[in-house]
Amino acid sequence: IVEVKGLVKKYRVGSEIITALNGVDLQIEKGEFLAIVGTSGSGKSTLLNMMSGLERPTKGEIWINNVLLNKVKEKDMAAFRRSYMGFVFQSFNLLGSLTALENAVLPLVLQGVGSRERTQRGKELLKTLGLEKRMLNKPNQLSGGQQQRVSIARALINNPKIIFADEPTGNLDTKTTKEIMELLTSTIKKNGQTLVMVTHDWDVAAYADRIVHMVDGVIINEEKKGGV
Amino acid sequence: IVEVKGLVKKYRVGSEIITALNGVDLQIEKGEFLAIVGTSGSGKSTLLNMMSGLERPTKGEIWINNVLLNKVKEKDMAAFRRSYMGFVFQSFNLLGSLTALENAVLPLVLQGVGSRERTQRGKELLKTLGLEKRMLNKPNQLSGGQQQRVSIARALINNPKIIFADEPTGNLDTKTTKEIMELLTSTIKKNGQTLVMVTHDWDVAAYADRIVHMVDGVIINEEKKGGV
Ligand SMILES: Nc1ncnc2c1ncn2[C@@H]1O[C@H](COP(=O)(O)OP(=O)(O)OP(=O)(O)O)[C@@H](O)[C@H]1O
Ligand SMILES: Nc1ncnc2c1ncn2[C@@H]1O[C@H](COP(=O)(O)OP(=O)(O)OP(=O)(O)O)[C@@H](O)[C@H]1O
Ligand SMILES: [Mg+2]
Ligand SMILES: [Mg+2]
Repeated sequence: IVEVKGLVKKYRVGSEIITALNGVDLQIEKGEFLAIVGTSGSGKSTLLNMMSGLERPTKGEIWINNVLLNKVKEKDMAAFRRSYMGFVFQSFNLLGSLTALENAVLPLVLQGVGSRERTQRGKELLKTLGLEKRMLNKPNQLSGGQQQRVSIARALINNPKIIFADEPTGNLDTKTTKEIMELLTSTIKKNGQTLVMVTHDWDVAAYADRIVHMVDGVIINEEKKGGV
Repeated sequence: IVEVKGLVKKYRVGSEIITALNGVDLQIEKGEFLAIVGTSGSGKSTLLNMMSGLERPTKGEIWINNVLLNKVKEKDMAAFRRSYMGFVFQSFNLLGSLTALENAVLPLVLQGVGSRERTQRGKELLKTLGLEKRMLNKPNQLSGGQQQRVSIARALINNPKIIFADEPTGNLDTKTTKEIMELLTSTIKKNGQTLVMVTHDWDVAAYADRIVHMVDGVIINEEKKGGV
């Protein structure tokens, strides 16, 4: 459902050129849970941003569900993403003036879902994430891990075909992480959703069907579940 | 060097009262490395904010180096903190318009240190954190883990007596985490600095002299190094 070919991404900083991705090829099956691991600065977030159309590559192709992302115009990109994808960002990106519940149901607002249904679905999902008593809190009234769970709720609420998650458990303790991973894996298996997750936590990567390792902008290794 | 007695913190959200800290007593020795662990929402960041004077308690006393923080006036608080403390925040809090180097040396600017010395000390510290090639990048040109390392540099640059670190390795891979923890522990041992660190990572907590566990706003358990 996702394919990248020969992906290169360079940034200019002053007079320097930084190569964030140096030729990445990757194929992800529908319904697969893929974990991406690697050292800080190795290009994981950049790869995720390419696959989700949040940024354009310098070279290479990105295919989502047989659509060539490179050809999708900027004005159509947001709508394309909303119809297919959910995101958990490495730095949450919640709206400070909205409550946890309002933040979680934002994708449904953008899809024109009615207020009553939004509230019901939002409450249900936040409850499974342990946030039942924090729904009316604003982000600055939430702990770091609670904010992270709100951003997870927002990524899941519209049952997207592909979920891109950038370190979604970095601010969670071991017990909460386990609860979230159980919830995530059972949800995506039940709905046939695809999950692409960047993580630094090997216990989290262990839930995946496949793990790819990145170093200096390339994929150097791959492990399948049940493999060595 | 740090003591809290009977610490209570409540927040009002709409018509509800949330109790973030429900009676905390804690004594931290000079030169000690204390780790604080606990579930998401258990009150760790709130406790850190109380100890560092970033927020006022509802009840209870906070003593820093024999100064009763409750009695320090708001207008004097910032100067008091600058002279004693360094912080790594759970959400980095870097200034977006400044480079990594400028962000790292900000405490020195506020202390009136000259430009040449600031640049030299900043470069040296960023180099030990593996950011030698990223010093002129702005935060939005850095990976999550690189931003986290800049905020660690900022906390260390003025050799503060007490370092408060809220999940400083959450965005770092295992190898980088190990390098940071080796650097941190050797630095504080050499300089006789006190380190109070919130973490969800048990491998990180293992570096500490003592670990306290929090649940629902209270400390429920304590372990000393070499203990069971
Ligand atoms: N400004 C605030 N207003 C209302 N409630 C708050 C506020 N700050 C914190 N809280 C609540 O206090 C509790 C403790 O928050 P705190 O940030 O200390 O947790 P934490 O242990 O650091 O969690 P995490 O591991 O997720 O970072 C949480 O339930 C949170 O919702
Ligand atoms: N907008 C940008 N401008 C310049 N350089 C950038 C930009 N975004 C990322 N980089 C650089 O590209 C490299 C890869 O960044 P990326 O965010 O993908 O790393 P990462 O693997 O997600 O790291 P982390 O684990 O620390 O989050 C880094 O060295 C970073 O400095
Ligand atoms: Mg990243
Ligand atoms: Mg916290």
